Amino acid sequence: ERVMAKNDEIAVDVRQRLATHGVPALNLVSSPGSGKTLLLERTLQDLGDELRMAVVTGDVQTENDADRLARWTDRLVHAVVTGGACHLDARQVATALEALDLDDTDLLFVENVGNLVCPASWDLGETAKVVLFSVTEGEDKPLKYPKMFRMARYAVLNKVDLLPHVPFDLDRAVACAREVNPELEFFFTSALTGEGTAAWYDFLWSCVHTPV
Amino acid sequence: ERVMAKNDEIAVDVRQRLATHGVPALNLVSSPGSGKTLLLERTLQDLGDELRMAVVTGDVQTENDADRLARWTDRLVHAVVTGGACHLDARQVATALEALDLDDTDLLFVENVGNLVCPASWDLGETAKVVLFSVTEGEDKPLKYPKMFRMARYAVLNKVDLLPHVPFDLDRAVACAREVNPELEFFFTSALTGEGTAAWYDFLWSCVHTPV
Ligand SMILES: Nc1nc2c(ncn2[C@@H]2O[C@H](COP(=O)(O)OP(=O)(O)OP(=O)(O)O)[C@@H](O)[C@H]2O)c(=O)[nH]1
Ligand SMILES: Nc1nc2c(ncn2[C@@H]2O[C@H](COP(=O)(O)OP(=O)(O)OP(=O)(O)O)[C@@H](O)[C@H]2O)c(=O)[nH]1
Ligand SMILES: [Mg+2]
Ligand SMILES: [Mg+2]
Repeated sequence: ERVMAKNDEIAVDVRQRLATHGVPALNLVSSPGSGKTLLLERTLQDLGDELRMAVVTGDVQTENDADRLARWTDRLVHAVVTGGACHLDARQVATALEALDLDDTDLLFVENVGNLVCPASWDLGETAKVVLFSVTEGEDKPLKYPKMFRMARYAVLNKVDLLPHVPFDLDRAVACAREVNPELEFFFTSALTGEGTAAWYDFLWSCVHTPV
Repeated sequence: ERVMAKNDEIAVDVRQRLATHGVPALNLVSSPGSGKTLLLERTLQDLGDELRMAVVTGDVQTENDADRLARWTDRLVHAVVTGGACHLDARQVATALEALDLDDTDLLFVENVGNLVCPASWDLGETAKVVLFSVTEGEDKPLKYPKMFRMARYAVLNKVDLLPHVPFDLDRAVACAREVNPELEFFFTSALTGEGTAAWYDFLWSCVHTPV
């Protein structure tokens, strides 16, 4: 489709600009409510003094997520309100980059619209997609929404603090994901309690020091 | 768009056929993993002897949900695998109806693809949309994904068994939903424990006895 082709052209340009400045970009995707914003809140809170992070948020309506994140950082949090579209596109990210000083940024996060289907098809010029899913959503999401898990390089299984209270089989969930994408690298977190975030932070540092 | 207009034409036809046979149809929509299938499993288990229910499931990939539901009923569970589309459409439902004996059916459920955005725009010929959301997804989903809550007539706030374990303010969630759609009628359930399903069942019976 012509729209997608145009998007991919812009994504190449975005990726170029980020690479020129050595700024890796992670595109966080998930179902609505899996914990993208809470994980980013905690990440900004814990790493904000050492790591220069910028965020672009995407939502169909409201700037709620950008407002939540802005509480934890003096740096730019750029809200994109799509007004209806179920995904962010590369043009929106390119526009957001205009407002950003890439020479003063170590890492860019893009929090995409909560949707396990459409954002899988839209390249934003990111370094990698990080798919979050939570222990409250069931083990079979990777099988039912395979494209997103295939397009992602990293997976965060979040809300592990709820494991004692839900009939969720962690090994089965990982196996379902590996069936779709054997390369997927996993993190197991609770954005609420902070459990498992050390490995996530190590990963973010590794993105910054060596090209992902 | 021409595709939508064509869809709406077919939806009118579906609604006509269902009305002729006096079969109400509920279109269940939600984020992935909110509990649509588990609620339907329990509904089929508890009411299946008295109420003649048929189900059409929609998924991007797999027939997992149809298989889960088929365990609880001898009646038809028709699986639609969209192969990529992020929503069901009226043509798919019209086709599923071909396989159904509407004179031997009291109530039709359509379990839509897990997605809080796109299915809001596609009329399937249903009597009403029922939007599920769960206490683990945050209170603000109605504000962030307003169209779905506006298009729905009923809302099921599910997973209430997890309330003691999550920072979720039920009153705020209901207020957010009413801000978007003051007419929304609420049910509060746990599809896992069965809590709150009595009111849901009363509602289903009311659909069958009086035109919704
Ligand atoms: N128990 C628990 N709750 C969590 C965790 N992470 C997020 N939550 C809760 O889950 C709800 C949704 O979290 P958000 O961070 O808003 O989710 P999101 O993915 O950003 O949602 P969208 O932007 O709408 O797609 C909130 O009520 C959070 O408090 C976790 O690790 N454990
Ligand atoms: N604790 C708790 N877990 C629930 C409840 N309802 C569903 N679950 C769990 O939530 C997960 C997802 O439930 P499903 O019924 O598959 O959700 P769904 O909405 O049909 O998911 P999709 O079809 O992928 O959109 C499963 O692990 C269920 O066991 C509930 O009321 N309480
Ligand atoms: Mg968010
Ligand atoms: Mg389901």
